[in-house]
Amino acid sequence: AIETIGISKIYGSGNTEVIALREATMTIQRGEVVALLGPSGSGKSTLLSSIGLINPPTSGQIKIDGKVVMDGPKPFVNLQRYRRERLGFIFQKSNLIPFLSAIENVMIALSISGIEGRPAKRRAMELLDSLGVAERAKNLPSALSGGQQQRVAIARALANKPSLLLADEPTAALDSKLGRQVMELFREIGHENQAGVLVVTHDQRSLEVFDRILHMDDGLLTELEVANSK
Amino acid sequence: AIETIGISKIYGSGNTEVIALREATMTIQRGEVVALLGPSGSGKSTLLSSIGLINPPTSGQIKIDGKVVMDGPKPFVNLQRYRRERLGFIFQKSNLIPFLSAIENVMIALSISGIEGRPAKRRAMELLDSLGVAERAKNLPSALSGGQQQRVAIARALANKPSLLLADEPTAALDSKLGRQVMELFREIGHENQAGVLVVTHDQRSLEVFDRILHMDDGLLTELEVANSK
Ligand SMILES: Nc1ncnc2c1ncn2[C@@H]1O[C@H](COP(=O)(O)OP(=O)(O)OP(=O)(O)O)[C@@H](O)[C@H]1O
Ligand SMILES: Nc1ncnc2c1ncn2[C@@H]1O[C@H](COP(=O)(O)OP(=O)(O)OP(=O)(O)O)[C@@H](O)[C@H]1O
Ligand SMILES: [Mg+2]
Ligand SMILES: [Mg+2]
Repeated sequence: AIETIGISKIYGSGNTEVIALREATMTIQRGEVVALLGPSGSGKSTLLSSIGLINPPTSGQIKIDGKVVMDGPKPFVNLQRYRRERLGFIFQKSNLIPFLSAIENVMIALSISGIEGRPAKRRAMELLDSLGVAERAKNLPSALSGGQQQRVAIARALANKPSLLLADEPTAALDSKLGRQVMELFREIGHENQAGVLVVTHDQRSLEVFDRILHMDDGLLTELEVANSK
Repeated sequence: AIETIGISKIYGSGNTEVIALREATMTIQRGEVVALLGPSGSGKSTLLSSIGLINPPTSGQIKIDGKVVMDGPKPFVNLQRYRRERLGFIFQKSNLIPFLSAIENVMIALSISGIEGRPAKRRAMELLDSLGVAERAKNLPSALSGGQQQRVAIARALANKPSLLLADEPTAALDSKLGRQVMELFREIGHENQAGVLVVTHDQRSLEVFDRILHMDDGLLTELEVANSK
């Protein structure tokens, strides 16, 4: 499980101060698939990147499996190792490495957990295929459409079978049919691999795949009642 | 009006050849607000960037107000001048200048048509305000959320009151309420300023603001019947 306890995030200072998170407290259990909704600028990416250990909170704690990993900006573990071993992150902007092909972008994630050569190539191709972009494996990101780049970024995040998958608007560049398939893939990953999955989305329509729905408004986190239960 | 006559676009060659557009023929009149839908990878951004004179077609013609401006990749006019004077382009990735603030990003578009100093600052602030990001005017793009960056990019595209507005998934990073407001703003611009507006969107829900709906599938352009008439 990953847990945030009263985390706050303040950018800037004085009259340029922006309070992006206000004492956000939440838990995601392994196997839970959770949506995070909210208006533009409300703090969703900030919450996600704090949980993902890439944007330290100003105050408050982050715990993984009961162990404190951050207290405010102070790390208590090797953050890079924790991220590598457990996290899969899909950024709001795909963030692919521009000089590597689609398949190389996925394979570089695999090499981080020691999977290389033929087994890496095979796994990378399976992932690209599951997202419908296998035939673009050899292309550079600049030769891909926006939605194709996004799908390669998704494949890369899934490569190491993360125990916590954090996705920031992963279907923004996809048509509704593909977007739905991706949401169902995330649900499958959460439930079958017993991974925690947190998805920031603006798409209010494919919400039935989620176990829980969180809402962010001006830095304040709340939980919505979910009509359907598992 | 802007018109494409049988334009095709081929990327790569030999066995890496991708036919992104297949003889696409269409017209957008001034005052028309048109949506372009279609699956990821179907050629929407390619069509938009061809019409926007930034990605020349492999073959076929582009005419503006009856005058041929491109025949295949060969330009018949000064493309840069045509773009500057008539076009507003919202890219699929915001493409803001990273070392300029939000307001400077909008003002640089205004300076291209000779508007500078106080009048430029005033107009830029009005535009940012109409998109709800006025209070972030002095921030760099890196200090803005994804949806805030997208809105600054929209403000910048509108700055010079373009006679043709081309928007590539302009609401992808916005929540549904804001997304709807932006679509209605585009409709207003099209109808009141007599501008042609072409919007690539994956959002099948706010389609009633559009006069016509085009559909792209694997490079093939078709027009859908619109149930409601103006
Ligand atoms: N520079 C390039 N070199 C090779 N292929 C390209 C290049 N740019 C685009 N393509 C390919 O052309 C096809 C159409 O791309 P385009 O970006 O127009 O799609 P799109 O409809 O905008 O997709 P999306 O909805 O994902 O943004 C895609 O298969 C894409 O991979
Ligand atoms: N580096 C930064 N410096 C200053 N302010 C920032 C910085 N990063 C984010 N912000 C501000 O913090 C607030 C929350 O940003 P965040 O990116 O978390 O929003 P979001 O909910 O993801 O929005 P969107 O839906 O538009 O992506 C916004 O007002 C944003 O402008
Ligand atoms: Mg965000
Ligand atoms: Mg596109």
